[in-house]
Amino acid sequence: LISLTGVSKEYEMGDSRIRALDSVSLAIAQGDFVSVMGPSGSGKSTLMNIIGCLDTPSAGSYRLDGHDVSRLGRDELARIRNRTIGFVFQGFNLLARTSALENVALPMLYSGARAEERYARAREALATVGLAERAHHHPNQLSGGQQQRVTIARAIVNRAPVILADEPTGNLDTATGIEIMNLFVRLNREAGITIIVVTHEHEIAQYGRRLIMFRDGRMVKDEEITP
Amino acid sequence: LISLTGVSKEYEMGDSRIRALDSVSLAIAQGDFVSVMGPSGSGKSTLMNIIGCLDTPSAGSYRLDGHDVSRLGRDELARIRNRTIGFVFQGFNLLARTSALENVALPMLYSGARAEERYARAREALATVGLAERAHHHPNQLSGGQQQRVTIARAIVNRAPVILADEPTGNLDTATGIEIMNLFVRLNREAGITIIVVTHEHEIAQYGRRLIMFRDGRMVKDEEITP
Ligand SMILES: Nc1ncnc2c1ncn2[C@@H]1O[C@H](COP(=O)(O)OP(=O)(O)OP(=O)(O)O)[C@@H](O)[C@H]1O
Ligand SMILES: Nc1ncnc2c1ncn2[C@@H]1O[C@H](COP(=O)(O)OP(=O)(O)OP(=O)(O)O)[C@@H](O)[C@H]1O
Ligand SMILES: [Mg+2]
Ligand SMILES: [Mg+2]
Repeated sequence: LISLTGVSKEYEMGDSRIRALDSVSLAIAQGDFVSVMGPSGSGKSTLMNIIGCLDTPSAGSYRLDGHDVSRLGRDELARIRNRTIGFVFQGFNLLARTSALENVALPMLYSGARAEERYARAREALATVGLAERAHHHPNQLSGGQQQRVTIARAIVNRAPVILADEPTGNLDTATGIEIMNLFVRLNREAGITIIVVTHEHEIAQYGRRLIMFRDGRMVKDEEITP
Repeated sequence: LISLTGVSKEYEMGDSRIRALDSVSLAIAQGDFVSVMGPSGSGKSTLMNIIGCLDTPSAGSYRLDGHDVSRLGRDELARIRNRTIGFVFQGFNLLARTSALENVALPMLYSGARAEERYARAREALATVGLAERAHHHPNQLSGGQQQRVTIARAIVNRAPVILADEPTGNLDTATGIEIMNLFVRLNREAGITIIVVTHEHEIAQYGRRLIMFRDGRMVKDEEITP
């Protein structure tokens, strides 16, 4: 489903070159549940942005669902990304001037669903993350953890086959974090959704079946998680 | 130093009323190291915003360093806040179009220090959080954990006597999080700086000497942390 071969990402900053990803090769099958860990700045979000078609590699190739992503035109890439991937961003990325409900409903705009269905499903997703009575709040009227949960609701509402979650529990208390990870386990087990979670907490990584470690842009470990 | 008496904070949303803080009374002395925990939405950030003079209570009173904060004019409040409080925000709050160095130097603009000294101290603060070679990056050229560390550097650069840190390790790997908490311990022990840390991680809360628990806007526990 997801196949990276020799993927690198570099940035030029004046006369220095920063290697955010260094020749990463990685294959993830439909239905996998992968945890990604590594120090701050080791390339995890960069990896997620490339897998999520939000960024392009400097070198190497990326195939998503059989398509060579670098060969796709912008519109086709947007369509494939929108129907294939639900993204929980590290920084939330909510629209500031619209309500939680509108933010969660947004990914369905391209799906052709009618307004009643979009809002019904957005409400359902908000209820799933415990925010039914915050539907009409704007992001600045929500706590940090509530904003993070709106981001999670938005990522699941389209029932996309792949969920990329970049530190989904970083702003959540332990109990709420466990609820979210159990939600991901349910989606993986019952709907066969592929889950990739970036986390720096070992207890959260344990929900996955496979652990990938990054350091300085390189993948340094890829092993099964034994319970 | 910090004295809250019967502090409440309410928001009106249409025909419902949300009680973010419910009659909180709390006294914190200079040199204290306090950890604050509680579920998502329980009022922790609201408390920090009131202590940090970024928000006003709906009821009750708040005295900071002997001043009744509600009696201060806007300019005087800004001056007292700027010299008394270093704030690590839950959402980072960095200026997007300026470098890490400029962001860290910002609180010193009001202190009257000359440019060379402001930039020397900003570089020093960045080095303290391990970001010396990211000084000229803008926030969108930094990882989540790097942005969080720039926020921390900005909070310590003025050597303010109070540091309010709202989930300062939420985006940091375990090793980096420990470095940051050890930095706070040093500042508390060697410079007598008062530290208040909001966290949802028990291991992080253990660095404090006093634990305060919130639930539904109320303080439900206030006890010593025994090692
Ligand atoms: N401007 C606002 N208007 C309405 N409700 C608000 C507003 N700001 C905050 N709230 C509500 O106040 C409550 C407390 O929010 P607060 O940000 O203090 O929680 P918190 O304990 O910091 O949570 P977290 O751990 O998720 O960061 C939440 O239920 C939130 O929805
Ligand atoms: N636009 C950019 N220009 C220059 N350097 C960048 C840019 N974006 C990211 N970087 C650098 O690339 C490296 C990897 O960043 P990335 O965000 O992938 O790390 P991360 O593993 O997600 O870290 P964290 O755990 O702190 O979120 C970092 O050192 C960062 O400074
Ligand atoms: Mg990241
Ligand atoms: Mg908060």
